[in-house]
Amino acid sequence: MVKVLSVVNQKGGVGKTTSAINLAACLAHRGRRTILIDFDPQGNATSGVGFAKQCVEKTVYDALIEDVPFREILLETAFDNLQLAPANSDLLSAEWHLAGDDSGKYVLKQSLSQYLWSEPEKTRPDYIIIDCPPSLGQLSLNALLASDSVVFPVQCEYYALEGLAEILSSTTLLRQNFNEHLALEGILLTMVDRRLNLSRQVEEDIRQAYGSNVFSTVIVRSVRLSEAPSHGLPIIHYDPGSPGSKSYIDLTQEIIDHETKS
Amino acid sequence: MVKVLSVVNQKGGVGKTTSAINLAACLAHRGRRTILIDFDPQGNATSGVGFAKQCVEKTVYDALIEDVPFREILLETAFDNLQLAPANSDLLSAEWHLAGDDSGKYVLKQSLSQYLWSEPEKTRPDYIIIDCPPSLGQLSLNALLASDSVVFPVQCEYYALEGLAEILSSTTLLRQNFNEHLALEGILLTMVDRRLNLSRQVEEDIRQAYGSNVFSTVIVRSVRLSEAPSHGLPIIHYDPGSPGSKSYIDLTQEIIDHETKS
Ligand SMILES: Nc1ncnc2c1ncn2[C@@H]1O[C@H](COP(=O)(O)OP(=O)(O)OP(=O)(O)O)[C@@H](O)[C@H]1O
Ligand SMILES: Nc1ncnc2c1ncn2[C@@H]1O[C@H](COP(=O)(O)OP(=O)(O)OP(=O)(O)O)[C@@H](O)[C@H]1O
Ligand SMILES: [Mg+2]
Ligand SMILES: [Mg+2]
Repeated sequence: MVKVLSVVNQKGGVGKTTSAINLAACLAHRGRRTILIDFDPQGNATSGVGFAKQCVEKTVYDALIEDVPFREILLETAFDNLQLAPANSDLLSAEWHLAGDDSGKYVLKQSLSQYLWSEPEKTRPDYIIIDCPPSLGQLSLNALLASDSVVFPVQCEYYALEGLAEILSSTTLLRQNFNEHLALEGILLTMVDRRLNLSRQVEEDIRQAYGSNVFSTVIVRSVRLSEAPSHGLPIIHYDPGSPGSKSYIDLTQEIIDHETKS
Repeated sequence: MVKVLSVVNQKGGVGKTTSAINLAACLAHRGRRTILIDFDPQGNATSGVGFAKQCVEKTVYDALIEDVPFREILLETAFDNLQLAPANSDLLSAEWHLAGDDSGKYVLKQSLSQYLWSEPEKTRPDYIIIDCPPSLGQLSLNALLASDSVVFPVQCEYYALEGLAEILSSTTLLRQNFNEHLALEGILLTMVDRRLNLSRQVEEDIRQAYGSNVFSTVIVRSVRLSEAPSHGLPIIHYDPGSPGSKSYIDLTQEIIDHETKS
C-alpha cells in the first residue's frame, strides 16, 4: 500500500524542500521504493537531488496539464530506490489552469491513481513525498487532496510559529470538505538551535500547544544541510556523519514506526 | 515626489518582511513620511510592527476588492512618520479575484494613484514600501506594476542564489511589457555570515555576476533581528546598537543616496 505524504507550509524558507528531499532519500536508503515529487515552480527539489532544471524534458506540468502519463515524467536519481518527478517554472502557469476548472483540485490525485493502478506490484512505490511551494494555492491544494498525510515543517522562529495555527485550521477545513482521510503525520521543528532563547521558547510553545502531534525528532540547524544542495546530494550522501544527517535518519525511523501502528 | 518600492522574491524565507519593516522604520526615523504596505496574506509585516491581525478592521483586501479608499485602511503605528496598510488571510482570495480580470494587475496602482492625488502635500508620503508574498502571482504583479523600483533580498545560500536569475528575468519581461520605468533599486544580501564558506562563496558569486546592482551594505545574520518581531518592534527600536540595526541603517543611507542621484 503506497503512502502519499505532502510537505506543506505557506511560510517561506522553513525547510520544506530540505525535509522532502532528505526524508525521501532516507526512506530510499532504508529500502523503501520512494518517489519525490517536486511541486514547486522554483524546482528546488529537482536541483537538490542533482538535476539541472533547464535540461529536464518532461515535468509535473506535463502530467497535470498535458495529460502525459505520470510514469513518463519519472527520472531515476543517482540514489537506489529514489525516483524524481521534476519541476521547473512551467508549473507557474499550472496554477492558473487548475484554478479555472472546478475539478482542477483533483488533477494530481487522478494522475497518481492512474499510475499506481497500472504499475506492476514489484515496481510500485512504497512512499510518494510531495514538496510544496510556499503558498496555499491550487498546487498545495492538489497535493493535499492526493495525500494520505501531511508534514508541517516549522522553523523555530516567530513568524513561522504565527503561521502554524493558520495552516492547521486550513487543513482541517480541507479534511472536512474534500479529503476526510487526510491525516497529520506530524509538525516538524526545523533549524533548531537550543543555544538560542528564541528557538527554545518557540519549541516549548509548540510542544505545549500541539503535544503528540509534534515529532519528537527535531532537525538541528546545520550548515552542512545548506551546503548539500549545491552538490545535488541529500545529506546522508553528502555528509553521513553530520548532525543534520542524524536528524533526518531519526525522523525517518519515527515515520516508519507510524507504519506499523496504523 | 513619492517613491514606491517593492520588496520581492519568490524564494521563501529570504528576509523580505524583515527588510521591508526595517527599511520603512529607518526611513521614518530619518524623517521621511513612510507607508509600509503588507501585501502578503500571511500578514507578517502587520504583526511585525505591533498589530494583531485578527483585530484589524480594514485591510489592503478592502482597498483592492471592495473599493475602500486607500486612506481609510491606513493605521498609525507607534513609530513617528510610519503608517501601515495592514493585511490578513482575506488577501488570499484577492489573488483569484485579480486573476479573473484583465485589468486586475493595475488595481493597486489605481488605488494608490487616487490616494496620492487627493492627499494634501503636507501629509503625502515620501516613501511607500511594499512587502510581497513568496510567489510571482497576481499580488506581486500588482506591487511591481505600482512601483518605481524593486529590492530583491537574497539569502546567501544555494537555493536563493539559484532563484535570483529567474526573478531578474521575470522582472525584465515585466518592465518591457507593462511598466517601463520600473528600476532595480538593488539586490540585497541577507543573513550573511562571513565565517561560513557557503555564505562567502554565494556573496562572491552574486557580486561577480551582478556588480553594482548589489547593495554594498549586507544584512548580517543576527538573532536580535529574528527576536524583534515577537515584540512587534523594528530592530532600531528593539535593539538600536545591534549589528542588525546597523545593517538596516546603512542600507537606508544607501537608498537615500540614490535619491540625490536620480
Ligand atoms: N536544518 C537546517 N540547517 C541549516 N540550514 C537549513 C536547514 N534546513 C534548511 N536550511 C536552509 O535554509 C534555506 C531554506 O530551506 P528550504 O529551501 O528547504 O525551505 P523551504 O520551506 O523549502 O523554502 P520555500 O518556502 O522557498 O520553498 C535553504 O537555503 C536551506 O538550505
Ligand atoms: N538577518 C537576519 N538574521 C537572522 N534572522 C533573520 C534575518 N532576517 C530574517 N530573519 C529571520 O528569518 C526568517 C525569515 O525572514 P522573513 O520572514 O523576513 O523572510 P520572508 O522572505 O519575508 O519570508 P516569506 O517568504 O515567508 O515571506 C524570520 O524568522 C526572520 O525573523
Ligand atoms: Mg522549497
Ligand atoms: Mg515575508
